[in-house]
Amino acid sequence: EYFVIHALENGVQVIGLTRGPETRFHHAEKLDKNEVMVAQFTEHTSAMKIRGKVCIYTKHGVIRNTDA
Amino acid sequence: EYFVIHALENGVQVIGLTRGPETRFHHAEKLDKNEVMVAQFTEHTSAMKIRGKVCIYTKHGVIRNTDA
Amino acid sequence: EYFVIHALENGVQVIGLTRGPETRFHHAEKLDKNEVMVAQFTEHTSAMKIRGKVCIYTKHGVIRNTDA
Amino acid sequence: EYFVIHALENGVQVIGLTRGPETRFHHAEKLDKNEVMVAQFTEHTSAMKIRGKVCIYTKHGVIRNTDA
Amino acid sequence: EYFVIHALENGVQVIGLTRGPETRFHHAEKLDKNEVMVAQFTEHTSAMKIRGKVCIYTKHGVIRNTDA
Amino acid sequence: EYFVIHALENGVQVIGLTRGPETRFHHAEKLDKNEVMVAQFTEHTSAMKIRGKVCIYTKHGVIRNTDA
Amino acid sequence: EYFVIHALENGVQVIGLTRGPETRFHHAEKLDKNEVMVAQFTEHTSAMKIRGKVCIYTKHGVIRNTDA
Amino acid sequence: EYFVIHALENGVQVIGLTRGPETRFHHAEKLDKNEVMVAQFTEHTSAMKIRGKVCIYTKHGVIRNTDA
Amino acid sequence: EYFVIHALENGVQVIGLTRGPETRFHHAEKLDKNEVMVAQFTEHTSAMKIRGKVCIYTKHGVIRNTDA
Amino acid sequence: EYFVIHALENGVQVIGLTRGPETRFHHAEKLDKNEVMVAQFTEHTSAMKIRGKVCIYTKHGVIRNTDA
Amino acid sequence: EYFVIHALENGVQVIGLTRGPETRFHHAEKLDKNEVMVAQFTEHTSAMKIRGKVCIYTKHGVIRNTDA
Ligand SMILES: N[C@@H](Cc1c[nH]c2ccccc12)C(=O)O
Ligand SMILES: N[C@@H](Cc1c[nH]c2ccccc12)C(=O)O
Ligand SMILES: N[C@@H](Cc1c[nH]c2ccccc12)C(=O)O
Ligand SMILES: N[C@@H](Cc1c[nH]c2ccccc12)C(=O)O
Ligand SMILES: N[C@@H](Cc1c[nH]c2ccccc12)C(=O)O
Ligand SMILES: N[C@@H](Cc1c[nH]c2ccccc12)C(=O)O
Ligand SMILES: N[C@@H](Cc1c[nH]c2ccccc12)C(=O)O
Ligand SMILES: N[C@@H](Cc1c[nH]c2ccccc12)C(=O)O
Ligand SMILES: N[C@@H](Cc1c[nH]c2ccccc12)C(=O)O
Ligand SMILES: N[C@@H](Cc1c[nH]c2ccccc12)C(=O)O
Ligand SMILES: N[C@@H](Cc1c[nH]c2ccccc12)C(=O)O
Repeated sequence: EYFVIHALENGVQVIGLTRGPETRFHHAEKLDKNEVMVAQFTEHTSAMKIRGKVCIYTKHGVIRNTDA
Repeated sequence: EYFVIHALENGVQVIGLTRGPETRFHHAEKLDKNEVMVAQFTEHTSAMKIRGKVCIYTKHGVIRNTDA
Repeated sequence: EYFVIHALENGVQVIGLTRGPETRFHHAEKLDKNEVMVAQFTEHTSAMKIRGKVCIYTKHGVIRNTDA
Repeated sequence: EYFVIHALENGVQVIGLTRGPETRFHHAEKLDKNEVMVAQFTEHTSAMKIRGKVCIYTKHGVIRNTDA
Repeated sequence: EYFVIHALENGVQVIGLTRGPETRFHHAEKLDKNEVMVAQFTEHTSAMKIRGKVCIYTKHGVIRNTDA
Repeated sequence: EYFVIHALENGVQVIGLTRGPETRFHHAEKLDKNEVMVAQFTEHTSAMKIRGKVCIYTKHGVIRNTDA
Repeated sequence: EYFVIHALENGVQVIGLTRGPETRFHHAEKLDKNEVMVAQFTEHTSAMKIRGKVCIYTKHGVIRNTDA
Repeated sequence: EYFVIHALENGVQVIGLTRGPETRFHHAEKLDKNEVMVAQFTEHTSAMKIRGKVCIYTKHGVIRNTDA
Repeated sequence: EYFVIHALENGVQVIGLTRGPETRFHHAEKLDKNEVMVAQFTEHTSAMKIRGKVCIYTKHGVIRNTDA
Repeated sequence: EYFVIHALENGVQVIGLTRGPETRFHHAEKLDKNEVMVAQFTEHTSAMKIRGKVCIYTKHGVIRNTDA
Repeated sequence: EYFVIHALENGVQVIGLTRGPETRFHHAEKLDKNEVMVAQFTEHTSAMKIRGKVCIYTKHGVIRNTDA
């Protein structure tokens, strides 16, 4: 499973949360406007948190977090 | 299996419930407005509880919990 | 397999029934209005019982138990 | 495989039949009106019998047993 | 694989035929009108025979045996 | 894989052919009008032959053998 | 994988060809008009040849060999 | 994987090419007009060549080789 | 995975490229007009090259190489 | 899982991020205008970052990063 | 997984990039106009780069790199 994050502004962060009994941040990838990140779930990443204005493409649809 | 939680207000909580014979909270991730969390079921998490105003994207559809 | 339970009133209960030769309640998670629970079938849970006014999203469709 | 049983009256019964060379009842779960049960086939349950007015959601469609 | 049998009259029988080199009846479950049985193929059941007026929901469609 | 045979007259036969280097009849199940048989391929049955007026529901469609 | 052969005339033959380095006929099943045969590929059968007027139901569609 | 070859004239040939480092013909099955062959890929056959006027039913569609 | 090559002229070539660290031609099958080849990827073939006028049927659609 | 990156300008970069507890760049492939890269997730690559004007074809849709 | 590359001009190159911790070119297959290459991902190839005017058929759609 992977999904695609398209940064719509500078300073977007894609944060990986650790898999396992504890949940903490193991990595925060910074994206500038129009950079695109494609990320999988992995042995080390079982959840992610995304900060900043983005457009996310997932199997459950396309999500723009400023639409709400 | 994963799904996507888009926080529509500050103070949203995504709570992980333990897998196994007992069911208790092992982690509560706080989300600010417009932050997005993508979460899997895992070896440690077999149920989740979500508090606060959200829009959840799952394989069974898109759920806004203030629509009811 | 997971499904999503959106509580439409306070005091909703999502009850886990034990897997195995015996069938008894091992956990009852209480939900307040608008709280959302996402639950899997697991090694310990092979059936669930839901009490109170809810909207349930499953692979077989969306079920509002007050529609009947 | 699971399916969903929505009780439309009090006194509904969801009966589990044993897997194996013999077929007998191992459990009968009683449901009140509007209670919902979600049940899997399991190592111990290879058939089920449902008594009372229900609406059942399965992969083969939605079945109301009073429609006939 | 499972399918659903909705009895449309009293005295319906769902008969399990044995898996293996021999084919004989190992169980006949009687259903009253509006009772519903959900049955899997199993290690012991590789064919079934249904007597009486029913509506059967299978992956190949819905079959009413009085329609013919 | 299973399919469903709905007998449209008395005296219908569903014949199981043996799996293996030889092909012979190992069982012939007789069906009366409106009886329904649901049959799998198995370790012992790799082909079947059907005699008499039937309606067969398979993954390749519904077949009435008197339509030709 | 299985498919269904509906004989449209007497004297139809469904011939099994051997699996393996050699290809020869191991069985020819004769069908009378309106008899139906359902046949799998197996450890011993990796190809089949059909003679006579038939209607064949396969995952690639329904084939009447007299339509050409 | 299998596909279906319907011969539209006499003298059609379905040729099996060997699997492995070498590629040569291991079998040529001759078909008369309206004969139908259903063939799998196997441990010995990883490609096929078809000569003569045919209609071939595959998962990528129906191919008549005289249509070009 | 297989696909189908329908030669639209004489002298068509379907060339198998070796699997492994090196990439060279291991076989070139010549096709006359209207001959059809059905070819799999195999332990020895991880890419193919096709020369001449053809119509190719693949899971990604039908490709006529003279259409461009 | 793979996806396709079509460079719409010179100087596009497709960056592979390492799989494992650490996340760093292991490779940056430069693409000139109209060059196309097809890339998988692998044992060494569990996320990618794309810089420059592109059109990306993924299972979640087609993404042009200048559309925002 | 495979995809199809139809060269729309002479001098097209389909370049295989090595799988593993390092990423370098292990093979460049040259295609003349209207030649077609069908290529898989393999143990040795986890990414590809395509130069020149092509039409590529993938599971994510058909890509003409001159359309941009
Ligand atoms: N460490 C947690 C991370 C996690 C995954 N899904 C979650 C849902 C809620 C809270 C935490 C999580 C785990 O692997 O299970
Ligand atoms: N500890 C429980 C958590 C759980 C999953 N699904 C549930 C449904 C109802 C109640 C509890 C649960 C388990 O792993 O089984
Ligand atoms: N203990 C039972 C629970 C159960 C699952 N499905 C059921 C259906 C009917 C009654 C009980 C059940 C079992 O694991 O099999
Ligand atoms: N004990 C039986 C229960 C059963 C499953 N499917 C059936 C169909 C008909 C009769 C009985 C059954 C078995 O495991 O096989
Ligand atoms: N004992 C048989 C039962 C059976 C399954 N499918 C059939 C079709 C025809 C006749 C008998 C059967 C078997 O396991 O194979
Ligand atoms: N004994 C044969 C039965 C069979 C299956 N498919 C067939 C097709 C044609 C003739 C015979 C068969 C076998 O197992 O292979
Ligand atoms: N004996 C051959 C039969 C066969 C299967 N598919 C074919 C296609 C062409 C010719 C022969 C065959 C084999 O198992 O491979
Ligand atoms: N012997 C070859 C046959 C083959 C399959 N696909 C091909 C494509 C082109 C040329 C030959 C082939 C192999 O098993 O790989
Ligand atoms: N020998 C190569 C053949 C190959 C497959 N796909 C390719 C793409 C580009 C270049 C070569 C190839 C391999 O097995 O990997
Ligand atoms: N090294 C990380 C890379 C990664 C994958 N998905 C991510 C999401 C967020 C941040 C980092 C990542 C891992 O394998 O898990
Ligand atoms: N050697 C790399 C090749 C690669 C695959 N996907 C990539 C994405 C970006 C950069 C390099 C790659 C690997 O196997 O992982």
